[in-house]
Amino acid sequence: MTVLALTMQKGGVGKTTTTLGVGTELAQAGLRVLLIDLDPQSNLTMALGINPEELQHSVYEVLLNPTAGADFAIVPTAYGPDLIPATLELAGAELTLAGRFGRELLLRTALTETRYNYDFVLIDSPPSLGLFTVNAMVAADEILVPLQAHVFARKAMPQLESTIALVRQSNPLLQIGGIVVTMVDRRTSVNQLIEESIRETYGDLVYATVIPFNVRLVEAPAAGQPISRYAPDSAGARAYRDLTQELLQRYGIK
Amino acid sequence: MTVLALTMQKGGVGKTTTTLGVGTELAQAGLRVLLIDLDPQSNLTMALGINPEELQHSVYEVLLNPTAGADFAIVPTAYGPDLIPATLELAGAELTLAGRFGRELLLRTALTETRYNYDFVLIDSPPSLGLFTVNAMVAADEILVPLQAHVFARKAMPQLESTIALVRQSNPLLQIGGIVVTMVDRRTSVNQLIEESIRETYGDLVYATVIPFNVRLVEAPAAGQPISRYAPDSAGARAYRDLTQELLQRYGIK
Ligand SMILES: Nc1ncnc2c1ncn2[C@@H]1O[C@H](COP(=O)(O)OP(=O)(O)OP(=O)(O)O)[C@@H](O)[C@H]1O
Ligand SMILES: Nc1ncnc2c1ncn2[C@@H]1O[C@H](COP(=O)(O)OP(=O)(O)OP(=O)(O)O)[C@@H](O)[C@H]1O
Ligand SMILES: [Mg+2]
Ligand SMILES: [Mg+2]
Repeated sequence: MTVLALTMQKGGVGKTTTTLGVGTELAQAGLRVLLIDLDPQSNLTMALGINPEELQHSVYEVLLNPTAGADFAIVPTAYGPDLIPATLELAGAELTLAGRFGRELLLRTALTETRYNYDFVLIDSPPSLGLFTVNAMVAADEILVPLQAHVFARKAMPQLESTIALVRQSNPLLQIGGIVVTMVDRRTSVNQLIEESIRETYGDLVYATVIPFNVRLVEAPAAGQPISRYAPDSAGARAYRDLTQELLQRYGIK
Repeated sequence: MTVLALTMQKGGVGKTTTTLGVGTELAQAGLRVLLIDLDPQSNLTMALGINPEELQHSVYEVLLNPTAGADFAIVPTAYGPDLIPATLELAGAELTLAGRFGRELLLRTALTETRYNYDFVLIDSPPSLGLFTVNAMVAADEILVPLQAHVFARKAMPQLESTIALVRQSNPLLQIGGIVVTMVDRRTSVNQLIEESIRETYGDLVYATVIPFNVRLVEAPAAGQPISRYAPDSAGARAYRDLTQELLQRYGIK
C-alpha cells in the first residue's frame, strides 16, 4: 500500500486535476483507492460532484481528533475512489491547529489504521508549504509533484526540496517519487525549454508521460466528473491513463 | 493615494502577472508606484529581474518589526515601480508571526508613513487566505481580484467574499474594487461561459478589459522583465495597458 502526497506550492499547476486523474484511473484498474482533499478550496471534493455544504464529516474533524481515526469521514464517490472531503471549516483551521502538540503528525496518526484498507492513498495539498501540506508530507511514503512547464513553477522546486528535507525529521524515508510535467502546449516553445530543463535536472524522476493542455480538463470540473467519465477519448483522459500505467510499473503493480 | 491588494486564494490565476502588469503601466503613466511581494514564492521579485538571495532586506523584516516602518526594505526596479521584495525567510514566517499581538495589522502599521510617498501601492498575495493575505487586506483600501475563467476560480469567490467580511472588523471600508478576468482563450467556450457568469453576478465590478491567454506572458518572467518591456506589442502588453487606463478612470486620475 502506498500513500502519495500531491504537493507543489506554486498555484494552479494541476495538483487537484492530477490527484483526480490518477486516482480514478487506479480505481478503474481494480485497485482500492482513497483520495484526501486537504485544500480548504475543496476543489477535489467539487470535482467529484460532491457539494461540500451537504457533508456530515470532513477532513477537518479528522485532523481535530486524529486518534479517532479517519474512517468516519470517508464517503464513496460515483467514480471508484473513496474520498475524505474538505469543507469550508478547513479554511480557518491552519492557525487553530498550529498550536497543537504534534501538529505535523495529525494526518499520519489519523491514517494509522485506515491506510491499510487501500492500495493507494492520494492526498491533494493546497498551494502552500504550510501546516496542511506538511501534514500530507509526513503521512506520505512519496511525493508526486505536478509541475507546469512555466518559469515560476520550475523555480519553485528548490523550496519544495528544502521543505521535504525538513519534513524528514518526522518522516525519514520521504522522497520525491515522481514529477509530472503538466499543461504542456506543444505550440509554446517555452514549455519545451522548461520541460527539457526539468528532465535535465531530475532525470528518471520525471515521468515520460506528459499531460497536455486540454480544454476538456478545464470543462470536466464544471460537470463534477473526472476526465475518464467526462471525455474518455480526450487527450487529457489518454494522458492520465498513460501516466497511471507508468506509475503502476514504477510501483511494481500488474 | 490608493493601496490595492491583489488577492485570490485559487492558485495560478494571474495575481503576480497582474500586479506586475498594472504596476509597471501605472509607473509608465508617471505615477509613483510601490509593489509589495507578500508571497514566499518571491515570484514578483523574480519577475522584476531581482535575485531574492542577493537582497539585504525584505518584507519579512518589515512584518517582524512594523514600527520601524517599511522604507528600509524598499528597492528601486529597472521598470519604474519601487519594490518591497520577498525572500525565502518569508516561507516559515506565517506560523512564527501567527502568535504575535495584532498579527493582522503588521503590514498596515509598517506602511503608515511609507504609503504617502506613493500614488499607488499594489500588494501581491500568496494563493491562500492565511495571515499574509489577511495582512494585505487589512492594509488595503480596495481589493483587485484577478479571476481565471475556470470553474475552480469562479467557485472561489464566495470564500474570498466571506474573508473580506471578516477583515472588515479591522478595516471597515474594505471592499472589492474590481475583478479582472484573466487568461481568456477565445477558442475555449468554457472561458466565455464563465466570463458571462462572472459579469452577471458582479456587474460593473468586472473590468471591461479582459486579459487574453498570451504566450509572451509565460515567457516574460524567464527574462525577468515585465511584459511592457519584454514584448510591448503583444496582446498581453496591450491588455495591461488598456486595463490600467480603465483603472485610472475608475480612480478619477487623468
Ligand atoms: N492539462 C490541463 N489542461 C487544461 N487545463 C487544465 C489542465 N490541468 C488542469 N487544468 C485546469 O487548470 C486549472 C488549474 O488546475 P488545478 O486546479 O488542478 O491546479 P492546482 O495545482 O490544484 O491549483 P491550486 O494550486 O489552486 O490547488 C483548473 O481550472 C483546471 O481545470
Ligand atoms: N494572460 C496570461 N497568458 C498566459 N500565461 C499567463 C497569463 N497570466 C499569467 N500567466 C502565466 O501563468 C502562470 C500563473 O500566473 P501567475 O503566477 O501570475 O498567477 P498567480 O495567481 O500569481 O499564481 P500563484 O497563485 O502561484 O501566486 C505563470 O506562469 C504566468 O507566467
Ligand atoms: Mg488544487
Ligand atoms: Mg503569484
